[in-house]
Amino acid sequence: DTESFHLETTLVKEMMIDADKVAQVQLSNPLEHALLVLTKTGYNAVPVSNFEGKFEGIISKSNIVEAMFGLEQIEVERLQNHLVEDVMNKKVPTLQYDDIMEKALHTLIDYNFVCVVNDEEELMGIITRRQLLKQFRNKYYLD
Amino acid sequence: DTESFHLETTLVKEMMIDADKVAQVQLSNPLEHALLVLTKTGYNAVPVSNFEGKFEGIISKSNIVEAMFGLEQIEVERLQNHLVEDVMNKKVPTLQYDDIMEKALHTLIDYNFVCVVNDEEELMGIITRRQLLKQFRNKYYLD
Ligand SMILES: Nc1ncnc2c1ncn2[C@@H]1O[C@@H]2COP(=O)(O)O[C@H]3[C@@H](O)[C@H](n4cnc5c(N)ncnc54)O[C@@H]3COP(=O)(O)O[C@H]2[C@H]1O
Ligand SMILES: Nc1ncnc2c1ncn2[C@@H]1O[C@@H]2COP(=O)(O)O[C@H]3[C@@H](O)[C@H](n4cnc5c(N)ncnc54)O[C@@H]3COP(=O)(O)O[C@H]2[C@H]1O
Repeated sequence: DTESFHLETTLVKEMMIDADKVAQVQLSNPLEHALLVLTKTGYNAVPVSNFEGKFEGIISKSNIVEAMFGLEQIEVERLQNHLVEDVMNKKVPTLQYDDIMEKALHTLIDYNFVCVVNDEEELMGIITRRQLLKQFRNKYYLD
Repeated sequence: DTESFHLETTLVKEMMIDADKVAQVQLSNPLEHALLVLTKTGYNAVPVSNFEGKFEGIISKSNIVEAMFGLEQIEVERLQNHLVEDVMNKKVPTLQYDDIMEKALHTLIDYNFVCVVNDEEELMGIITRRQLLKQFRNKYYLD
């Protein structure tokens, strides 16, 4: 219901894509598995969790491709010998479950999506740029 | 000047990133070169032009990674033997130079960026989701 979308009152938890619909990988997965998930879904980057379900960061096709570029040529065996944990990006912004969407807008200016976590740092879902742009489009036609 | 941003009056050519600041590759480049450009810039996808400067489509890390996956294992020699033209995506939406930004909003719901072309199909620039989100943020604080 677009009427009720307001940046300062809509909560992140009301808009997010739930974790069960988010493609993710584990810290201890080999890079080959992560590349397969990214290729099958078509996404450029997905969240990473540990074996307890705690959010750890993001892994992207860029991270994996860069790891494969050796000094002289592409070193494919790096895919089998390296883990997600070795190349992922751990320093990414997150949102809290009960943040307002205004905070999401600030983060999404510089990121394609942002992960939403609860007090125990577990991944609850993600908010994407597409979701926000759809709300702006709907609001534009209603006003 | 954010005061003058209105979806129905601001023209695409007023907002776009000019072609001379856009990373691009050529149809006839080997995939290895395209992957290097994507890795060095950090972008997930860039525009492709032909030798006459005509816009041809987009190439992404996904296109290249998928081309490298052979039946059994990653076939690195495909990077040297295949060209941008063999794996790129030719069916992508474009905007005309004098379209209004409202049209850009519709396209950017489903794409990270959109290419802007002139009457001779030459690449004039790109419009990105970041640019649009920045305008929405600025408008939000002004209203
Ligand atoms: N398999 C697919 N089906 C339909 N559309 C697709 C798609 N893959 C990409 N797109 C379109 O391309 C945009 C950019 O995708 P990208 O993979 O760079 O960047 C994506 C991806 O890294 C991540 N993402 C989106 N949905 C996800 C999910 N269910 N699980 C994990 N990551 C997701 O969030 C980023 C932004 O997503 P957003 O929807 O704003 O924007 C997406 C969406 O509009
Ligand atoms: N080297 C870099 N420096 C600073 N920020 C960076 C960056 N690489 C990526 N980002 C950030 O990540 C977002 C997604 O980048 P992505 O490569 O998926 O997707 C990018 C990329 O495929 C393309 N793009 C952006 N600027 C470009 C340029 N100058 N030349 C060619 N392609 C460009 O447009 C898409 C959307 O760009 P947008 O700015 O909305 O959104 C960018 C930007 O906020």
